[in-house]
Amino acid sequence: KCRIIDVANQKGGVGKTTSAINLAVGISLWEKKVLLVDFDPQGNTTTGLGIDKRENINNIYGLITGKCSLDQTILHLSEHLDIMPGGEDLSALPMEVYDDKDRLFILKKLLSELRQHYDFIIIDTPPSLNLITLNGIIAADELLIPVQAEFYALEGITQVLKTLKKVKRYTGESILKTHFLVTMYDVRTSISKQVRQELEKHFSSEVLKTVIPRNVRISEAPGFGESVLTYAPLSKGAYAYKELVKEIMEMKI
Amino acid sequence: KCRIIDVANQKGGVGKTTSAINLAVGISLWEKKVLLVDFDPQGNTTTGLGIDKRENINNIYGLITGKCSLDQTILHLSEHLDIMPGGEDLSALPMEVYDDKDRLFILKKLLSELRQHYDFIIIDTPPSLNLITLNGIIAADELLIPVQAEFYALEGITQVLKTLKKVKRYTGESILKTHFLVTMYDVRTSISKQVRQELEKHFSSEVLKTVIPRNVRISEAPGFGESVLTYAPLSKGAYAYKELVKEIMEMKI
Ligand SMILES: Nc1ncnc2c1ncn2[C@@H]1O[C@H](COP(=O)(O)OP(=O)(O)OP(=O)(O)O)[C@@H](O)[C@H]1O
Ligand SMILES: Nc1ncnc2c1ncn2[C@@H]1O[C@H](COP(=O)(O)OP(=O)(O)OP(=O)(O)O)[C@@H](O)[C@H]1O
Ligand SMILES: [Mg+2]
Ligand SMILES: [Mg+2]
Repeated sequence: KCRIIDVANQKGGVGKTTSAINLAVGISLWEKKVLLVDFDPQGNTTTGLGIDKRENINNIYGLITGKCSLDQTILHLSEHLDIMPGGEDLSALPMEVYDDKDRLFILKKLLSELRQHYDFIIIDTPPSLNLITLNGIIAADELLIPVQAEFYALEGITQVLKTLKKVKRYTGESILKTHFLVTMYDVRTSISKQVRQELEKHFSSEVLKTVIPRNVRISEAPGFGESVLTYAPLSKGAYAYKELVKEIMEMKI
Repeated sequence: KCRIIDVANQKGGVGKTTSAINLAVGISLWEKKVLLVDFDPQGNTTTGLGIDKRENINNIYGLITGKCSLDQTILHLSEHLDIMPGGEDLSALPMEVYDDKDRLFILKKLLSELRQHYDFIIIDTPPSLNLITLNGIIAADELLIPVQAEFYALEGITQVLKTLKKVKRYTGESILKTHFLVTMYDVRTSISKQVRQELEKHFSSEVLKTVIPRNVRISEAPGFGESVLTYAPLSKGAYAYKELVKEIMEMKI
């Protein structure tokens, strides 16, 4: 019943945080219960929704290391949306657990207790392929890979897919389903069309129909601690993320 | 005599690779001898200059692990520009050297032998604060921090500076000089002005006068294996990077 979607791509700045925030808020507007997990030491998901990390000291790293409880960590942002905030102390995790045989399953275990309380759990991850990112992949049922409509985008995809194969060999489990989301699409540039065509050629059924355009309202919204869906509901950016939510909600899983 | 400039910022997609390539090519057009080091497992600097990583198997990881020699690794791109290519095998380095007491000085040692052959060495690094990024910081005399003119930009700066302080405490050495470069500046958006003003308020003398505008020619150039300086020399993007080179060359160090 609960769908856990991990948002990942080691290429930086492709719209992982933006997609995690807008997907989580969008689904909560369908009155489904959503938990947004900020599993990136940068903590952009946390700041992007207006939470001051200096004041909020209970975060996912504190929860994993036993410094705080679930109740102290999860914040209620609206009737249907909760967040598990992140913080830079999370970057200490890989070195602290490097010889722990269950180090790849930390997040999976944490979220398994929470599945029963939510319809969706959305995880944001850093631009890397390290232990933190692997935890996100292994904890999830589905993988959302934002692909920026720019030259370096396709090169990164092969590295993500190699990592997925390694994860499957190592854990024996496989990710239910991978979705590619084209982001920052600019109709005026030929590179945008090329990236989209290449993606559809190689991954056809896994490429989401919804394409997110480059739209200034999307990049303004986090400055107001909001999703573009509430900050500028009539913008092209909001329309595109509404379409994405609809496509994710209506797909057969 | 040789200036080693490391390009770093753990925030992803801010223009690290783009600035490393265009700075290196730009300085070589002043007929100074430049070595460009791709120290990011993504290998975007290598691909962005038209090198096929599948064909080119000698890279910096091979050099560090003794699989190939300097001569086999360094490629001559033009009369004044050489490159030390990168590859995804570099991501194995942190785990392989985690108990080596000199693990933070691997790149510094490698480049110390090369200083005498070049006027500039420019290092591109991944969006992280891990061992690979720390090696780049410690190997360098100067640090170039690209700051995208967008909301999440300033939040990342505090984390980079905290890391610099830790590096100084750990190694006793200090980075000569830090330069902040505003990238993807869009005169039409108020967030661009805000980021630039905030940066100048907190770091005044360290903020470079040159600002790189958002310019589609810059993002098209790597698709042709070129710097924007040669791909579209009359574009706003090329003009801005020429100005950057001039500012870097003329500063008192
Ligand atoms: N469709 C869009 N149109 C315009 N700007 C966008 C769009 N999507 C994201 N942005 C902006 O681009 C920048 C990068 O996006 P974001 O931070 O979400 O990427 P990321 O993949 O999470 O980055 P990182 O790799 O650092 O985690 C942000 O400033 C964001 O506001
Ligand atoms: N001034 C600019 N105008 C327009 N596009 C730009 C500009 N600078 C960089 N880009 C584009 O933005 C994207 C991100 O830039 P780039 O890859 O250089 O960032 P990065 O910091 O190296 O990313 P990563 O964190 O993944 O290493 C690329 O597609 C690049 O072509
Ligand atoms: Mg992010
Ligand atoms: Mg890069």
